[in-house]
Parts: sequence; structure tokens; C-alpha cells
Amino acid sequence: FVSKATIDRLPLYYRCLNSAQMDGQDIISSEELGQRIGITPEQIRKDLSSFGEFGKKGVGYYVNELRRNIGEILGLNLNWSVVIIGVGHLGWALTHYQNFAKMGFQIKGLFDIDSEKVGRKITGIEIKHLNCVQDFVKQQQIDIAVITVPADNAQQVVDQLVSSGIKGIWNFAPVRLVVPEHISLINEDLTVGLVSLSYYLTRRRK
Amino acid sequence: FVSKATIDRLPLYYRCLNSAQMDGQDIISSEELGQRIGITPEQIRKDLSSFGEFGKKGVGYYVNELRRNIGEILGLNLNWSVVIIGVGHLGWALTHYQNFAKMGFQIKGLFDIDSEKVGRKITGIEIKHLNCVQDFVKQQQIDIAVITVPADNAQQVVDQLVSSGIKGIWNFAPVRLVVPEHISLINEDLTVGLVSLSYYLTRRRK
Ligand SMILES: NC(=O)c1ccc[n+]([C@@H]2O[C@H](COP(=O)([O-])OP(=O)(O)OC[C@H]3O[C@@H](n4cnc5c(N)ncnc54)[C@H](O)[C@@H]3O)[C@@H](O)[C@H]2O)c1
Ligand SMILES: NC(=O)c1ccc[n+]([C@@H]2O[C@H](COP(=O)([O-])OP(=O)(O)OC[C@H]3O[C@@H](n4cnc5c(N)ncnc54)[C@H](O)[C@@H]3O)[C@@H](O)[C@H]2O)c1
Repeated sequence: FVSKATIDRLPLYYRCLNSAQMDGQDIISSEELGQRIGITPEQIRKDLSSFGEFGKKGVGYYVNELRRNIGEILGLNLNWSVVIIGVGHLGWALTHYQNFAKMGFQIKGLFDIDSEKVGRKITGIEIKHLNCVQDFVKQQQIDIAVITVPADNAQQVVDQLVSSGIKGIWNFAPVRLVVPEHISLINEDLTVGLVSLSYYLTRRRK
Repeated sequence: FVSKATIDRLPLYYRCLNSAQMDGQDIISSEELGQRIGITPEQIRKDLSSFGEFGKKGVGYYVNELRRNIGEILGLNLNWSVVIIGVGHLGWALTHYQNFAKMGFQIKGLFDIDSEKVGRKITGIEIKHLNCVQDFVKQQQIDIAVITVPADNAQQVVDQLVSSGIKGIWNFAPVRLVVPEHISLINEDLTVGLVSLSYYLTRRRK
């Protein structure tokens, strides 16, 4: 069993190893890895040991090897297909984010209900009407749907996706979605970062 | 001492109490609060007890009272002023997000270096050139800066903000920023959600 906190740290290790590899670094110690991410070296060694034996005592970790191993644990080598539902301000921004493709997430479809948007192309992908999403997800065997529609419409959109065979949902709408057990759901609450800042700034004032 | 994990859960409690209050609910149990957020009731009771005595045994928590208390712990009643640096795809989306204002975060300024953008107005706020940010932050006593510029430019932007008297930084650029100890820094990595989904979908395949 691996804790959610450990799983959430893996992408940070992966990103750090990415940039170490780009700098041409061959070996990295848990101290340096920790310093670059802001985590103790003990926590790093504990996290990685839940997945196997990596690195050499006294030497550190081989950057290429560890990056490949973590990438495989995370399934980043599997090239996941993604659709974005709701191409408003946030959906538009996420469509343009090039880091998703670099990590193996290919945006294959965009869906909306606004007749002004349907038919337009963004980054070469045509926005389709929501009515087409079920056939599209089935035929293209789409893995993940990103939900960037208003909170009131989110559950109804998700119900349509569930019956289309989607495997995972990444939800940005500030509402608690109900999905069947076989679908993985990640809720993103973008206010958490600002609110945490507010907590830390309040404590400094005192 | 309160752990970061507890602090990160407080905004979820606050949001849940918000919607319970809007539904006209007077009392909520830790069981119901837990069910709505996806956290055990024991964890909720443990979290809240690190801040004081809330709720009545056998009755539950008074929704209005708990919401007000958590809001004060988080400093949400203090009305924080915010500027957004880099009004590209993501900066544009964040500028339009109305939930920030509802939680007491007022966007007071927008800054960019693109001459095509400087001078335009979004949600009634004029985009100013980055050269003006230091005077603006000093004169308006801005609390928080949101960084949505490309990774290569982020550190240089932050250095300008540091000398302007900013108190907190919410960073979206995928790069590790160096800030002095007296400034609170929150790094947001939007790839974490997708990458975690990839991990859970990979495990289901096996
Ligand atoms: N803007 C942000 O930075 C931000 C941040 C955090 C969370 N969110 C949340 O993300 C969601 C989107 O926010 P936004 O600012 O992009 O809103 P928006 O209004 O700009 O975009 C919503 C889009 O969804 C489309 N839509 C509405 N109902 C639909 C349906 N049933 N099926 C398909 N498409 C539908 C609309 O036509 C529109 O294009 C909201 O739930 C919001 O609370 C936004
Ligand atoms: N688009 C997304 O959904 C997304 C998601 C996660 C993280 N990010 C990160 O957020 C940042 C912004 O992404 P984006 O997609 O909005 O990029 P973008 O290129 O659309 O926007 C960047 C904006 O910053 C401005 N800019 C560049 N240098 C500047 C400087 N020195 N001072 C002030 N403004 C400057 C540009 O003129 C542009 O308007 C990037 O670091 C990106 O990696 C974006």
C-alpha cells in the first residue's frame, strides 16, 4: 500500500529529474533532490523504497534510470488520451498548456454547448458539441476527461461520460461529483493555494 | 504546531460549510462533513481540535459559527489584495474566476511586457507594463502576486516583486523560485492532478 501523499510527490520527483537530465546531470543525491523540491532526504528515500530498490549507497541515484523508473510507475510512458469538456476561460488555457503533451497526455477532443464556439479550432482541434462526446469517447477509446464547465452542469456532463466508457475524470468545477467506483476521479480546487497563502500571511501579522 | 496537510484541508471545510449555509442548513455532523469532502470524521475532529473547541458532542457543528471560525483562522475576513503578473492563457482565466473575489481576494492589478496587451482592460482592470509593478505594489500595499509568466522569466519577475514589499507569491511557472524567508511562497503544479490520474489508471490496468 502506498499513501496518497507519496503518490502526489512522485510528479515532483519526476519533474526535478527531468530538469536534471536536461542539465546533463548523471547522478543526484537524495540531499540534492530534496533541496530542489523542498522535501527532506529521509522522506525521499522512504517514498522511493515503497516502489523498489533505487540508487547506490554513498553514490546517489542515476538520473536517467530513476527518471525512467518513476515515469513507468506513474504510467507516463503509456500515452493517455484526453478530452476537455467546457472550452471557457480555464478550458482554453489548459488546451494551450504544452507540458501536458510533454508528459504523455494527448488532448484529442474539445467539447462545449455554446453554438458560438462549436466548429471553431484551437491548436488544430475542432470544438464539437457535447452531444457528440459519447460516440467520440467510445470510438477513440479516450482515457481521461477534464471538466471545466460551470458547477451546476458538471454532474450531468459526468453522467454522460460515465456511460461512454471514460476511465478517469479531472474535475475543476467546485462541486462534489458522484462517479461509480470503477472511475478514478481527481478534484482540483484552485482556491486552495490562495487560501493557504492567506493562512500563512495571517499568522505573520500576529 | 499545525501540519501543512491540516492547513490544506481547511479550505475544503470552508467550501463545504459555505454550500451547507447556502442550503439553509443549521447543524452539520462530522460524519456528514466527512462524507461531503471525502475525509474520515476522526480526521475532521482531529483537525478542528488543533484550533479550538468547536461543536457540541452528540449534536454536531453549528454551520454559521464553524464557517465564521474557519474563515477567521484562514484570514478570509481580511480582504487580501492581489496582482497577476503575466496575462497569457492562464493569467487571463484566473482574472475571470469569480470565486476568488467571493473568498475575499480582490484582483487590483494586471501586469505584462507584451506591448499588444499593455493598455487593454479585462474585467475593468487595465493591464500595465511590468516596469510599473514596483511602484504599484508599494503605493497600493498589495499583499499577493500571482506568477503566470513563462518559467524562464519567473525568477527575474519575483526579484522585482521582492523589493516592492510583496508579502506572498502564488507561483504557476514550473520552476523552483528562490525568495527571502519573510515572503510566503506557494508553488502550484497543475500537472500533479493528471499525473496522479495516470498512476491510478495504470494500477487498474494491471
Ligand atoms: N477560470 C478559472 O481560473 C477557474 C479556476 C478554478 C476553477 N474554475 C472552475 O472551472 C469551471 C470553468 O470555469 P471558467 O472560468 O472557464 O468558466 P467559463 O464560463 O469561462 O467556461 C465554461 C464553459 O463551459 C461551457 N459549458 C457550459 N455548460 C456546458 C455543458 N453542459 N457541456 C459542455 N460545455 C458547457 C460554456 O459554454 C463555457 O464555454 C467552473 O466550474 C469554475 O468554477 C475556473
Ligand atoms: N496554460 C495553462 O493551463 C498552464 C497550466 C499550468 C502552468 N502553466 C504555467 O503558467 C505560466 C503561464 O502559462 P500560459 O499558458 O498562460 O503562457 P502564455 O505564454 O499564454 O502567457 C504568458 C504571459 O506572460 C507574459 N510575460 C512573459 N514574460 C513576462 C515578464 N517578464 N513579465 C510580465 N509578463 C511576462 C507574456 O507576454 C504572456 O502574456 C507558464 O509558466 C506555464 O508553464 C500554464
